[in-house]
Amino acid sequence: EFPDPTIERLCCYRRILSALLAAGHARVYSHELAAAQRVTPAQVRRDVMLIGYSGSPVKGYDIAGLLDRIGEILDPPGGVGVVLVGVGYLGRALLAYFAGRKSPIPVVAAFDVAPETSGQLIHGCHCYHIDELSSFLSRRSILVGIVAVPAEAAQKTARELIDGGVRALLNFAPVQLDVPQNVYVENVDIAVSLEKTAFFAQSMSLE
Amino acid sequence: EFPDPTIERLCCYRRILSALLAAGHARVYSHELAAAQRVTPAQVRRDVMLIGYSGSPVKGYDIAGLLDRIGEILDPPGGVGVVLVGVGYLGRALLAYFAGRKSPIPVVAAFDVAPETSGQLIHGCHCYHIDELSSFLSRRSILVGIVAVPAEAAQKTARELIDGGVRALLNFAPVQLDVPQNVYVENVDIAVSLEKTAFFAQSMSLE
Ligand SMILES: NC(=O)c1ccc[n+]([C@@H]2O[C@H](COP(=O)([O-])OP(=O)(O)OC[C@H]3O[C@@H](n4cnc5c(N)ncnc54)[C@H](O)[C@@H]3O)[C@@H](O)[C@H]2O)c1
Ligand SMILES: NC(=O)c1ccc[n+]([C@@H]2O[C@H](COP(=O)([O-])OP(=O)(O)OC[C@H]3O[C@@H](n4cnc5c(N)ncnc54)[C@H](O)[C@@H]3O)[C@@H](O)[C@H]2O)c1
Repeated sequence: EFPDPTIERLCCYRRILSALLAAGHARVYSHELAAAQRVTPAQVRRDVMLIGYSGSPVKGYDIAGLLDRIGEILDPPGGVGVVLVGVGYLGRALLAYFAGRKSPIPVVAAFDVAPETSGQLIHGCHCYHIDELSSFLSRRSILVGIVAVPAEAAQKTARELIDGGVRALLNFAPVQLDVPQNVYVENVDIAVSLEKTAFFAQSMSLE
Repeated sequence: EFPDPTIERLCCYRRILSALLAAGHARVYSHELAAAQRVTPAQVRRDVMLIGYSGSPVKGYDIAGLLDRIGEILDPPGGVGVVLVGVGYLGRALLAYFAGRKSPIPVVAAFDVAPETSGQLIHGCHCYHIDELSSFLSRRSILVGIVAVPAEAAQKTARELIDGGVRALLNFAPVQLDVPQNVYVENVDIAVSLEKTAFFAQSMSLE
């Protein structure tokens, strides 16, 4: 299969390609994709070859064709089904963002412990009380759970999602989740992005 | 200097090392750091050697010493000064998160166009009206700006931050910002993390 960093690059290429297509471009060169993504043109060409697509050195890649090919690799045929747990500031920002971007992987339901959240429709997503999570998971085939609850509730949330059949977690809570071997965990930490940005701010300003 | 991916790994190592220290550990082996970060133990050893630190194959690395060394590399001596523009759902989630994590790089001020936000103290951060941004930047040495405004306001926000001396942007708005050569832009896109997670959910569930 494909290693983790290659999948991440393919997801990033797809965002850039969609933006170019929306802006009316039909073709793109490997060096253009590379510049927007901070990788080398050779890395782009290797990735595109790996997924069995080809372009021409003179005319570049056909954007729509490359997008279709990346979609075949990234988007599972039946869809994966995603639920969000924790509809606070972060949860609401994510629901608004995914709805606005028409993400290829919509969030089908959201869960929260706060009684006033259940029954609401937030950016097109039905919100339920957390007590309804396991029965929801038993009725639907959900493979991905987004964990956007406070740190102390995160492990229990992860356990309930996994017991309901979820096989991958997108985790924002600042804890290391304890999960079985066959469950993938993607930890997002915006503090890391901030620290990286601060480092380059310093080295840019010294130039 | 250090390449982009190395800096990102050092930031990630620092989060893991801080968590281990807080949990009462004094030493760590390269394979333990590697496992938490999905890199190889050899990559960890190469990174640690690159920053001029050493441990012992028998006892591992001293966590406090390694943290100090990473801090010397990552944290600029005088601090960089960070401001946030856009105090909506995402902005508030970030202010709460950075305050809770006692991030080594605190957000010193936040700005928004909504009149009711100015004058507030949110998670210890003073909020001002956006009209006060340029005068604030002229009085303080701020090198980093976080862009958490809607897409249509992002380019203007970036322009104002850069005119005020900011040299690096942490951008959440779904637009490609047009900036001069000497400004670093880190684009965060959680939709990419979700798509990557969904891909691995599918391949995990096939096993
Ligand atoms: N990793 C990052 O970069 C990053 C960035 C921002 C926030 N965060 C983290 O994301 C989480 C959410 O942040 P926020 O600002 O939205 O917090 P918040 O307090 O606004 O939202 C948390 C929500 O979770 C709900 N909740 C609490 N316990 C629950 C449970 N057991 N089951 C279901 N729902 C429950 C609450 O009712 C609330 O709506 C926190 O853990 C925070 O540390 C991480
Ligand atoms: N990249 C990602 O993964 C990701 C995730 C979530 C949200 N987002 C993006 O982050 C941004 C904020 O999202 P949100 O959910 O917090 O939206 P929001 O509407 O809740 O917040 C936006 C805030 O910006 C303020 N604002 C608008 N124009 C402004 C201006 N010219 N100057 C200063 N402030 C201004 C508004 O008053 C509001 O408080 C959006 O662009 C959204 O698309 C990105």
